[in-house]
Amino acid sequence: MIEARGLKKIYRMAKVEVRALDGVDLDVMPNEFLAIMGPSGSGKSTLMNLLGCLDTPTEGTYKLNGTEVSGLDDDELAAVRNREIGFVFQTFNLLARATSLHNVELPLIYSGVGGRNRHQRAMAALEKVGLADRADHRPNELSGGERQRVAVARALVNDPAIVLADEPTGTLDSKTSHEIMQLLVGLHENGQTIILVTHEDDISGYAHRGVKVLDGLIVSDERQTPR
Amino acid sequence: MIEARGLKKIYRMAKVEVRALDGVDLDVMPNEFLAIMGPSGSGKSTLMNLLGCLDTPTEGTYKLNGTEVSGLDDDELAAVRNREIGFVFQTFNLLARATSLHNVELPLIYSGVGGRNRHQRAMAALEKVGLADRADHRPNELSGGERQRVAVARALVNDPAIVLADEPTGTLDSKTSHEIMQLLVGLHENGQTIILVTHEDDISGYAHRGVKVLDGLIVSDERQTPR
Ligand SMILES: Nc1ncnc2c1ncn2[C@@H]1O[C@H](COP(=O)(O)OP(=O)(O)OP(=O)(O)O)[C@@H](O)[C@H]1O
Ligand SMILES: Nc1ncnc2c1ncn2[C@@H]1O[C@H](COP(=O)(O)OP(=O)(O)OP(=O)(O)O)[C@@H](O)[C@H]1O
Ligand SMILES: [Mg+2]
Ligand SMILES: [Mg+2]
Repeated sequence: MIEARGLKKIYRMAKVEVRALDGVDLDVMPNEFLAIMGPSGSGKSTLMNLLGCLDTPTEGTYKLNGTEVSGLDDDELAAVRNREIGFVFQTFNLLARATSLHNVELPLIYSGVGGRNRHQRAMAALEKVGLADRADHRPNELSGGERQRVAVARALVNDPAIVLADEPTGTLDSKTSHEIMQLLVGLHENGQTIILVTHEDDISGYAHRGVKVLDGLIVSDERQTPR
Repeated sequence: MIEARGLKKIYRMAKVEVRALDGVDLDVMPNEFLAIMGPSGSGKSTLMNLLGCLDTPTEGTYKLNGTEVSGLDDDELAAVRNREIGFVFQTFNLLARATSLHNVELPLIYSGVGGRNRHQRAMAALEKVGLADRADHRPNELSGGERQRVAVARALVNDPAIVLADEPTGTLDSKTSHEIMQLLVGLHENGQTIILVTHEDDISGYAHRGVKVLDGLIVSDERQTPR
């Protein structure tokens, strides 16, 4: 599944060097449910971007299902990413001029799913996050929490083997957060792998394993009984 | 100070009408500390945008320090906004190609503060949110929580009479959240008015008054003893 060894990400700025990740080893088996926590700026999103093949490490190796990711070219990386991984970005990254429905359809368009089937699956995903009545809204016609839920629906629509969710409930009230977490729990029961970043203790409580990050390093990794 | 009566905001879409605010009355006296809570999509940000003179109501009246806001033209509105109000947007709204320092200097540039003084005040504001070492980073070179803290620093740099903060700690860990809230508490002790949107109970606990919004209406408004 996921085997990361010695992952580093170093940004060389004009005057200073930022060591966002400073040597991370992480193994994740199929169907695990993992929560990553840590202070602001500690390297959580940087790690998620590497695990999601959205960025490349400065040093270290990363194997996804036995394949060394650094050996793949851009097209191969995009194919792996689109087939295996659903990503909820911390900044949502919705297409500004597209409706909620079209944003959610995007992963299905990339994998060549036809029009009618695509429309139905995208509507079903919007329904699951409680936004069927906002299908025609563009991102600037949605509230902060609604945009986040569209981003979650887009990550789940393609039934990916691995879901990487970076603060998926950060702007949501507790009732809506709980509904989103129930979706991820359902996927986990389905056999999918869930890796979640959160700063809220009650959200990390859904996971079976808690990983703590500090200054670009994993400082603890413990099994836990989910709520 | 703030006197809102019958505020409505109605979006007429192609097929449907969204009543984001459906008749809100709200009075806020000088030096109050208010928290607004409510489910995702209930109208909190819409209300804050009206209070911050960033949008205009479909119906209703809004008086800021005795002046009816709907009677002002764009330039007068911008002058009132820049002099009286510091705003932390839910979506941060940082200038993508500007550094943290330059983003925080913006309100000072609008009010005509000179170069050296501007630089010092902006650096002091970044220091208060723990980001003096990220002054030269652009938003895409910052983590999610760091961007949020730059947005907070920008809202406070001009020492505004009213601070409107829309989920100012949404992406922050509890320690960093507490540090940001201490800044707002300090401003409140200084005599400033603080209006905060949050979905986290421990954050709303800092306020002296709790307002609950549901489906575009205020459903409760209670005094509380702050933590
Ligand atoms: N430009 C627009 N056109 C149509 N509907 C809109 C527009 N902007 C907002 N809305 C709708 O108005 C409602 C209120 O939005 P608002 O942003 O005030 O919610 P909120 O309480 O801040 O929610 P959240 O906690 O998710 O940030 C939402 O249901 C949203 O879909
Ligand atoms: N392009 C970049 N150039 C320079 N530094 C960067 C860049 N991107 C991120 N950083 C720095 O790397 C560090 C780690 O960032 P990362 O986004 O992984 O943090 P995080 O743990 O996700 O924080 P948050 O909880 O605030 O989202 C931060 O201190 C940030 O300033
Ligand atoms: Mg992050
Ligand atoms: Mg909002």
